[in-house]
Amino acid sequence: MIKTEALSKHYHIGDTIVKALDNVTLHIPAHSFVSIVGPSGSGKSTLMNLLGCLDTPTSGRYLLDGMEVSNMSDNQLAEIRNRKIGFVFQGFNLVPKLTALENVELPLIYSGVSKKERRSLAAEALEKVGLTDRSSHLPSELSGGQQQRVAIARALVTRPPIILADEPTGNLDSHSGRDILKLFQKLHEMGNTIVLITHDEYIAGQAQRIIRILDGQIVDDVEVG
Amino acid sequence: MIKTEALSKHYHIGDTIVKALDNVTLHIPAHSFVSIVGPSGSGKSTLMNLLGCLDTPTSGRYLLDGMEVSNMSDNQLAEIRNRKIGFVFQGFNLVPKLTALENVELPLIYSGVSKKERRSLAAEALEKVGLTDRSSHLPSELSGGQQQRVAIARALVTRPPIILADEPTGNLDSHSGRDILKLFQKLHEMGNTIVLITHDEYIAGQAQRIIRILDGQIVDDVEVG
Ligand SMILES: Nc1ncnc2c1ncn2[C@@H]1O[C@H](COP(=O)(O)OP(=O)(O)OP(=O)(O)O)[C@@H](O)[C@H]1O
Ligand SMILES: Nc1ncnc2c1ncn2[C@@H]1O[C@H](COP(=O)(O)OP(=O)(O)OP(=O)(O)O)[C@@H](O)[C@H]1O
Ligand SMILES: [Mg+2]
Ligand SMILES: [Mg+2]
Repeated sequence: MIKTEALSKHYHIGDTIVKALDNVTLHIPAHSFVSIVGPSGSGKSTLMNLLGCLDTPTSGRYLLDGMEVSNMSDNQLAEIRNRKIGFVFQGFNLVPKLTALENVELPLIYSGVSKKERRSLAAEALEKVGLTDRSSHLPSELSGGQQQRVAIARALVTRPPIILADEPTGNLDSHSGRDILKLFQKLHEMGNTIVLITHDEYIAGQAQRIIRILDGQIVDDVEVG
Repeated sequence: MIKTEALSKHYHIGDTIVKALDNVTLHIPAHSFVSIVGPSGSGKSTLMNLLGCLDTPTSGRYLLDGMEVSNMSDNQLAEIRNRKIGFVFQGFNLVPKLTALENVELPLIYSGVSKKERRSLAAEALEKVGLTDRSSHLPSELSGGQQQRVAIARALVTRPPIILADEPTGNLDSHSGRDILKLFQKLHEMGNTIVLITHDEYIAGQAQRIIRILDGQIVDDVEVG
């Protein structure tokens, strides 16, 4: 399902080259539950952005369901992101002018679902993250952890086959964090592929497999679950 | 140093009233190291914003160093924020167009320090959070945890007597998180007052005192250190 070959991402700042990702070769089969761990600045979000087709590599290949992503048009990439991938961003990326409910509805707009059905699915997703009574709040009227949970609900509302979650519990108390983990585990049991970046050792250990990144490279890859 | 009496903050959303903070009476003496814990949405950031003079209460009083904050003019409030309080925001609030170094310099601009001295103090603060080689990066060119560390460096650069830190390690691996904790502990030994909101049980336990918040109210307040 997810296959990278010597994937690299370099940035140029002045005369320096920052090797955010350096020759990463990785295979994540469908229906896996994988944690990605590593120090701050080690390349985890960079990897996720490439896997989520939100960014293009400097070199190397990325094959998603057997198709070479670098060969795709912008339209094809947008369609893949909408149909195949749910993304929880480290910085949430909620739309400031939309309420929590409207933010969660957004991915459904592309899927041709009726407005009534959209509202109902979005309400259900918000309920799963414990935010029913915050549906009409704007992001600025929500706590940090509530914004994070809206971002999670939005990533899950279309039940996409692949869920990429970048530090989904960083702003949550451990109780709320474990509720979110149970959500991901349930989706995994129902067949979704989950790739979860986390700094939380407990949450990382609940996956089937832990991939460790350091200075843009994979340094460890172990089956645990 | 910090004294609140029946401090409340209510929001109106449609017909509902959200009691973000509800009758909080609190005394934090100078030179304390206090953790504030509680579930997502319980009122921690709301309390911090009031203590940091970034917001005004719906009712109740806040006395900072014996002075009633609600009686102050905007100019007086701005001066207090610049001279007395260093703030690490849950959402970082870095200036997008400024480099890491320039962001950290910002609080020094008000303090009448020369440009050369500003650069040197800001560089020193960035070094303390391990980001010397990211000084010229813009926030968008930094990882989530690196942005968080720039926000921490900025809060500390003027050595303000009171440091309010809202989830300063939420995006950091445990190693980086403990480096940040040591930073705060060192400042505390040097006489600063530290108020730290955290979801991390280990970090919370390293303070002298843990205040627990639930549904906008203080439900527990224990000396631990
Ligand atoms: N502008 C606003 N309008 C309405 N409700 C608000 C507003 N700002 C915050 N709230 C509500 O007030 C409550 C407390 O928010 P606060 O940000 O203080 O929580 P918190 O304890 O910091 O949570 P977290 O751990 O998730 O950061 C939340 O339930 C939130 O939805
Ligand atoms: N646009 C950019 N230009 C230059 N360097 C960048 C850019 N974006 C990211 N970097 C650098 O690439 C490295 C990897 O960043 P990335 O965001 O992937 O780290 P991360 O593992 O997600 O870290 P964190 O745990 O702090 O979120 C970092 O050192 C960062 O400074
Ligand atoms: Mg990251
Ligand atoms: Mg908060």
